[in-house]
Amino acid sequence: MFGLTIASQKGGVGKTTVALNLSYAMARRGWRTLLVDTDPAGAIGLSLTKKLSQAPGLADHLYQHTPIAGLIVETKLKGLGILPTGKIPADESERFTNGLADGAVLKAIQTAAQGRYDVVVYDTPSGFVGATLGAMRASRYVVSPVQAEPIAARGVMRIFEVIGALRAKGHPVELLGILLTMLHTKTQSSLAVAEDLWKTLPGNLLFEATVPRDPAFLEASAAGVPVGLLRRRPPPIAMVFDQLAAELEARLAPD
Amino acid sequence: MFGLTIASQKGGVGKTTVALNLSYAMARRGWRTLLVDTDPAGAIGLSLTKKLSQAPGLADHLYQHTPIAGLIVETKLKGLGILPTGKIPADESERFTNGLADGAVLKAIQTAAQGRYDVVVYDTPSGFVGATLGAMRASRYVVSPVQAEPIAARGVMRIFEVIGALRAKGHPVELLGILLTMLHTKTQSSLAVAEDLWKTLPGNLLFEATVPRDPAFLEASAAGVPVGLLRRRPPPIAMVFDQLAAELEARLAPD
Ligand SMILES: Nc1ncnc2c1ncn2[C@@H]1O[C@H](COP(=O)(O)OP(=O)(O)OP(=O)(O)O)[C@@H](O)[C@H]1O
Ligand SMILES: Nc1ncnc2c1ncn2[C@@H]1O[C@H](COP(=O)(O)OP(=O)(O)OP(=O)(O)O)[C@@H](O)[C@H]1O
Ligand SMILES: [Mg+2]
Ligand SMILES: [Mg+2]
Repeated sequence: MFGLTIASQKGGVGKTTVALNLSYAMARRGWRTLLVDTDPAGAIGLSLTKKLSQAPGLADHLYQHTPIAGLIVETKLKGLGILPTGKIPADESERFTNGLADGAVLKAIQTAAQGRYDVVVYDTPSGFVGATLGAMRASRYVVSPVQAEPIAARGVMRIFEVIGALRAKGHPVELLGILLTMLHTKTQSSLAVAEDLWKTLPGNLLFEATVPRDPAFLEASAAGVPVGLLRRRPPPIAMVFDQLAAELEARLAPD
Repeated sequence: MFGLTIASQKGGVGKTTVALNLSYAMARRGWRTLLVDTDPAGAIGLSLTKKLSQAPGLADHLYQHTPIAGLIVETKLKGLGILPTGKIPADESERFTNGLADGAVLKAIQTAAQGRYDVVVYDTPSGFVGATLGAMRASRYVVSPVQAEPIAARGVMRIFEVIGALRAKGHPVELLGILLTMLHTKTQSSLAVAEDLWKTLPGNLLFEATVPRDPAFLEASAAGVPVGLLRRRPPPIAMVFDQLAAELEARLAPD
């Protein structure tokens, strides 16, 4: 059992999209995967069904001590479970994310899920504060999406500073890799960002798998499914997450 | 003098892009505008020049009590000043944003800028926590960008909850309008989101001005300029912010 956090300081880079589609791909490869939503916006629910958006979740455990096991939602795919946020009024965001910041509750989820799941994937809100720091404190690994656009790429080194600071305080978290997302090869300034990252980042840090900008993601969130379930025969973009899951597996330290 | 916050719970919806380009358009229309970056990622600096990214700023005022007036950077455009974040190590994000959360420091900026500026525009990190709540507490108005994509649009009502809660606690902040961004008319699921918002949101809430998805924004951030300065003759997309500034003006309450 290990924790894997999807995190970036920059917003809108594809954290939730990667968390959902990677979890789906890992479950298809045989990892019993629990996807946990730590973003008070409830983004995993917003990407899937209204029913999931309104289901009880992490907030019910945090405030009413509802046991974790009873809050996990089984999906159509055997081996993929989801722990949604539960209903959080917008003006309660601060209380929710501060309640997760030290990582204790998020770590306890791994203990509660022991034996039933092999990996817990945490989706997080953007920024290195609150729940995102908590998820990193509770995790063995971090995957950080970087959007292939100038503003996001200029901030890519920040993930090293945060992980370095957490390790200095005794949290054994490590960066499993940086994932290039929303690469738009027909837009010169997006391609130039990618070329620059391919040139400057050390080989073992950037995943080979790259997520291109693709309207299928909007269709998938409109339909409330991972992109692998968008059509009877999955679109090519879904294979990127199978590739990512395989690459990620090869990078895991032997237990 | 009034404060205007650009805020959304969802990340990557165009807050920084709108804050920068709207401030530029307002200054061109004669509003002496001070753009303040409250995002510990330093996104305004990342959108413009490396020099601005490394300049002292709000963090120096917060920690070393450097007077605000000396930290304001004059731009090429007379009437547009910028207060950058200053250098904030990634693992200091929490301290920075918590230091701004009550709104006192951000409100004091308006007092310091009185007489020299007419409006202070606050760019904020995503999520209704920390600095973003502080900026709303210090502002008279909020403009909330909503990305024309399913996940962002599903969370659009959250801004009403947060503003309602702040008003209930005595902060006279009001929503000036919701701005549709990244509308991609050639992608059905983006167009469907826009049509749905145009149908469901009350007329006076959604600005007429809409920001389409346009690669010019990536070129502009690669070049480190507002989109209005990208070429000798500004691209058509720049006029959207002139339209927005004019619409916004019409919605301001008489002083
Ligand atoms: N590769 C892609 N191509 C096109 N659209 C994408 C891609 N990945 C994600 N999207 C869309 O871009 C938007 C942002 O993605 P997402 O919400 O996953 O980012 P995030 O980092 O989780 O954002 P936040 O900071 O709000 O948590 C969503 O509308 C999503 O559907
Ligand atoms: N209308 C647009 N069309 C295409 N790209 C855009 C548009 N507006 C912004 N962008 C680009 O999309 C990305 C996200 O925009 P921006 O950084 O302004 O969003 P944000 O809401 O400030 O994000 P964050 O949550 O990180 O603060 C940036 O790379 C920006 O250059
Ligand atoms: Mg997200
Ligand atoms: Mg921003």
